[in-house]
Amino acid sequence: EQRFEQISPADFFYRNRDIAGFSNPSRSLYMSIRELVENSLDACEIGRILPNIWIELTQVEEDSEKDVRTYRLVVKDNGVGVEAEHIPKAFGTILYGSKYGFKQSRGTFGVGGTMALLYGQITTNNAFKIISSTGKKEIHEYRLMIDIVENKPKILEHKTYPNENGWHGTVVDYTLEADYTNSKSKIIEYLSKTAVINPHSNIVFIDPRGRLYVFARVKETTPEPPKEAKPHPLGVDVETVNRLIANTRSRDCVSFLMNEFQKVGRKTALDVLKLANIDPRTKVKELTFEQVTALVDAIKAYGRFRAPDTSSLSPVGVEFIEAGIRAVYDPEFLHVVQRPPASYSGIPFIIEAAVAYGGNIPEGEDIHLLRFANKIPLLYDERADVSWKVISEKIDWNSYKVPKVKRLAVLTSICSPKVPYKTVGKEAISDRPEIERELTIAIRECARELRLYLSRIEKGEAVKKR
Amino acid sequence: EQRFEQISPADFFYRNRDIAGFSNPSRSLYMSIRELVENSLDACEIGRILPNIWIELTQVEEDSEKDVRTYRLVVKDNGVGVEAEHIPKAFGTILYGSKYGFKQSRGTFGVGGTMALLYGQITTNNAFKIISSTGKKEIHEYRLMIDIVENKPKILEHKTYPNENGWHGTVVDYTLEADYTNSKSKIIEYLSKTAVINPHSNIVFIDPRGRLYVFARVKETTPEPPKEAKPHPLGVDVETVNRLIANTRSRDCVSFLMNEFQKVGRKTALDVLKLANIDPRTKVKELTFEQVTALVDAIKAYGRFRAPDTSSLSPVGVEFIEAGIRAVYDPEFLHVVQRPPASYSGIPFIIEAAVAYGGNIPEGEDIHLLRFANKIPLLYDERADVSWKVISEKIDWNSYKVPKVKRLAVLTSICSPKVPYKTVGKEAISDRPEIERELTIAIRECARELRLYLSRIEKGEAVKKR
Ligand SMILES: Nc1ncnc2c1ncn2[C@@H]1O[C@H](COP(=O)(O)OP(=O)(O)OP(=O)(O)O)[C@@H](O)[C@H]1O
Ligand SMILES: Nc1ncnc2c1ncn2[C@@H]1O[C@H](COP(=O)(O)OP(=O)(O)OP(=O)(O)O)[C@@H](O)[C@H]1O
Ligand SMILES: [Mg+2]
Ligand SMILES: [Mg+2]
Repeated sequence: EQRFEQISPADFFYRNRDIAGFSNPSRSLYMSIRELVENSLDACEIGRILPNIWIELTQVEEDSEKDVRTYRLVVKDNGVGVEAEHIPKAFGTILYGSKYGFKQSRGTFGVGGTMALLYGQITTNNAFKIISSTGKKEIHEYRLMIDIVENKPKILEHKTYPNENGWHGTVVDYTLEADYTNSKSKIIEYLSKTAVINPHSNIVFIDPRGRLYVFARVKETTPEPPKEAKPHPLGVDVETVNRLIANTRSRDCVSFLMNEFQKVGRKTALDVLKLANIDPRTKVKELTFEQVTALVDAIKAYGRFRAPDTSSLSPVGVEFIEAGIRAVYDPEFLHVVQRPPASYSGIPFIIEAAVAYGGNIPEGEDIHLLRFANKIPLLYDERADVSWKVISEKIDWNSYKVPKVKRLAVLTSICSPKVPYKTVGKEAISDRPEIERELTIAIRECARELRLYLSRIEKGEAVKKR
Repeated sequence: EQRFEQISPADFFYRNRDIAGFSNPSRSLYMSIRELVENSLDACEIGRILPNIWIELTQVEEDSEKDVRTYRLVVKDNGVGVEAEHIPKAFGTILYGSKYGFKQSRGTFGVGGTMALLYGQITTNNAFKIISSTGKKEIHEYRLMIDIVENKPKILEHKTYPNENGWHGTVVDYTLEADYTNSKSKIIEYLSKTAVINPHSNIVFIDPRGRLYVFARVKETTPEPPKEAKPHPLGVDVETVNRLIANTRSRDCVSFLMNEFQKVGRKTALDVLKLANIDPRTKVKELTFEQVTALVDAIKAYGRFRAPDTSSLSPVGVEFIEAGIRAVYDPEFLHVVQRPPASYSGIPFIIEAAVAYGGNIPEGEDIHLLRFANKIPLLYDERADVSWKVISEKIDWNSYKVPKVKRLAVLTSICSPKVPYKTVGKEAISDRPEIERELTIAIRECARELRLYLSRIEKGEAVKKR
C-alpha cells in the first residue's frame, strides 16, 4: 500500500543537498561564495557595469576549537539590482530567476543563490537580509526566510529608504555554518582565477582573520556583452516548437519559422514546410499535434541550415587569457587559440584554449589544467570533465616532444548560452561530441606550436654540446 | 531590466537532461532501463514478492544505417502495482512518489521513472501507456503525456478491465530515440549484476535483435525487507523538527521527543529539555521559534544518544556476495565482510565488502571495482565514487603483498534509507567521512586475509624451489 507525496523543488534540494554541491561545511562555504559572486558578476554584465564586488566573512560565535563554526557572509555588488516586487522570490524560491532565456550568463538553473541562503537557514536557523536598488528612487531592504515545504519566501520585514545617491546594486547578508580552515585555499584560488578571467572586475575579500585580499581591476572597459539569441532549428524538439507556437505573434507558418528561429529565410521555411506536407498559408496556432510532429521531423530531415548565429557569444579573449597565464606562471612558452564558433544540438558555443610550458609552472607528471565555463573557474570534479578527457585521452603529448616530467599547463574555456554541466554544482562539463572535437582541435594546435618550441630548444642544446 | 520566470521541476529536468543522466542516446537508453527495473524491484520488495521482470526492446522504424533509432520499450513486473487514482501523477509528475519516507529503497528522488518517460516523449512525440493493478477487482490502463510546463499528466485515455486472474503488477510501454548498439554491453552488465545482487529475482530481456537473455532466480525466498524508521536525533535540523511538530500527535515535549525520534527514552528526553531550558510540560505545538532552535542546539550539544536502530536496513548478505563473485570470477581467493551498522548525520547505513584474487579475474594494473548501493549496480562515474577514493588512496596494496600486475577485484555495497548520491543519475556516492571510514575498515580486513593467502603462496613456491 504505497503512500504518495509531492514535494517542492526547495524540499528536493533540502533533502538532497549533495546534488547541489553542498555536501560538507567546507565545500558548502566555497559553493556559497561562488554562487553569490557569480550572481553579482551577471548583475553587472547585464548593465554593462564595471563590477565592484565586496565579500566579507566574519566569525559570529566566540572562539572555537573546531573547524566548523558559525559565520556571517556579506556579498555586495554595484550591479543592476532587483526590482522590489521580485526580491522575495528571486532569493526565496527555487527555480525562479531571470536567466531562463537563450543568452550566455553564469547563472542558468535558478537555484544557486537561493540554495546558498537555504543552506544558511537550515544550519543556523536565522533569517537573511537582502538590500537592493535598481538605481531608482528607493532602496529596499527585506528580512526573509524560506518556506521549504511550499518553496516560497516568508517576508519577516520590509523597509524602504530614499535612494539619495542613486545607488544601484545588491547586498546579500546572512549566517551559515561553515569550515573556512579547510576551504580557504579553494576560495582564494576561485577569486583570483575569477579576477584573471574577468579583468575588468574589482573583487575585495575580507576573511575571518581580518586579512584583506584585493583583486584589482586591470581593464577599464567592459567586454562586449552577450546578446539574447533565437533558437537554432537544428536539434529542436516538439516541446520547444509547441512553446514557440503558444507565444508567437506570427500568424502563418512561413513567418513563424522565419521569425522564431535564427538562420531561417523564406526559401528555407518553404522547403521545410513542403517536406512536412504543410500548406504554408496554414495558421500556425491551428496546426494539429500530428502536423507539429511532422514539422519537427522535417526540420530534422532538412539538415541544410546555416550555422548558428554567434553574436550571442561573449568569449574571454586571447589577450586576457595570455595576460592571465603570464601573471600566474610567467611561462617560457605560451600559445593561445580562439576557435571559430561552433554548435552542439543547435546551441552555439566557442572554445578558447592555451598551452603554457616552463617558467614557474610546478614540475610533475601531471598536467596543470585550468578550466573555465562562461567565465567561471571550475575547481572540482576535474576527472569528470570533458577537458580532462581530451588532454588525457585525445592528445598524445609524447608525440609533441613533451617529456614525462614536465612543467605543462593547459587552459580551456567554453562560452555558450547553455553549457552542458554534469551537475547542479557546475563543476564538470559533459563530453558532448562537438565540444570534445573543438577542444581537441584547439589543444592540438597549441601542442604543435609547443613541439616547434621544444625542437628548437633541443637543437640549441645539441649545438651547444658540439 | 531583468525578466523573471518560475519554471516547474519537469521543465527544469527537460532543460537540463544531463543532470538526470540523460546526456546522449546510448546513456539515455541505459538510464531508462535501469530506472524502470529499479522501480519494478522496489514494487516487488514492498509486497515481499519474488520479482518477475520482463524487459522488451524492439525497433520501431524500418532498418536504419544510423546507431540512433526509434525503439519501443516495455517493462513489466509482478509488483504491488499502483492504485488507479495515483497512476497519472506517479508517472506524469516530477517530484511525486511513494519513497519519501525514511526507509531503504532503490528509488529516492521521485524523478527517475517520470524522467525516462519524459525523455521518450520529447524524442518521439508519442504518448505512453501504463497498465497496472494492485490485485483487486480491476486493471487500469492509461494513455498519458506529460505537460512539462505545468509538471502534470495529461490523460488521453483511461480504460478499465475486470481483473479475472487477480493479477498484480505494472506495465510501462512507450517509445524513445536510443542507441542500443553503443549501450548494449552496459545494459547486459547492469542486468546481470542486478540479478547477482538480487538472487531471488527473475529477469528476462528480449533485445531488438530478438536475442533472449534470461537471468534466472537462484533463491526461492525474499530477503528480510527494510522497515520504515524514525529519524535519529543526531544531525537533525530545525526544518525537520518543525515538520515533526506539525505532524505529531504528542502533546507535551517529553512524549514528543520519545515518540518522534528513535533511541530517545524518558531520561534522555528530560536531559535534552533541561539543556534547552524548556519546561517538559510545555505543549510542543506551542513552542516558540527560539525554543525550537534551543531544542535543536541542545540535541547537538547532548551528543550522548545511542547508535541508530538498524532494523530499517536490509543488506545483501555475505553468502550472496560470495556466490555472485564465485559465479563471475571463480577466484582462487575470496573474503567477504559485513560491517556492523553505522551512521552518518544520524542516518543508519551498513557496508559490505569483498576482495577476490586470481581465477578468471582479468590481469592488469587496475583493480576491478564492483559497486552497489541499495542493491543497485553503479556502472558509471567510478572515479568520482568514495569506493574508488578508498581503494586508490586509503589502501596501500603493496603492503598487502599485492604485485603491480595483478588479478584483483573489490566489491563494495552500501545500504541505507538515504544514500548520499552525488548526482540525480545515481552513479557515484559522496565521500561522507563515516562512509569512507567504514569502507576502509572493511576493505583492510579483506586485504589482510589476502596478504595471509599471498604469503602462503609465496612460502609454498619458496619451498618448491629448494
Ligand atoms: N546580486 C544580484 N543582483 C541582481 N540580481 C540577482 C542577484 N542575485 C540574484 N539575482 C536574481 O535572482 C535570480 C535567482 O538567482 P539564483 O542564483 O538562485 O539563480 P540563477 O543565478 O538564475 O541560476 P543558477 O542556479 O545557475 O545560479 C537571478 O536569476 C537574478 O535575477
Ligand atoms: N513498476 C512500478 N510499480 C509500482 N509503483 C511504481 C512503479 N514505477 C513507479 N512506481 C511509483 O511511481 C513513483 C515515482 O517513480 P519514480 O521512478 O519517478 O520515482 P522514485 O522511484 O520514487 O524515485 P527515483 O527518482 O529515485 O527513481 C514511485 O515512487 C512508485 O510509487
Ligand atoms: Mg545564480
Ligand atoms: Mg524510480
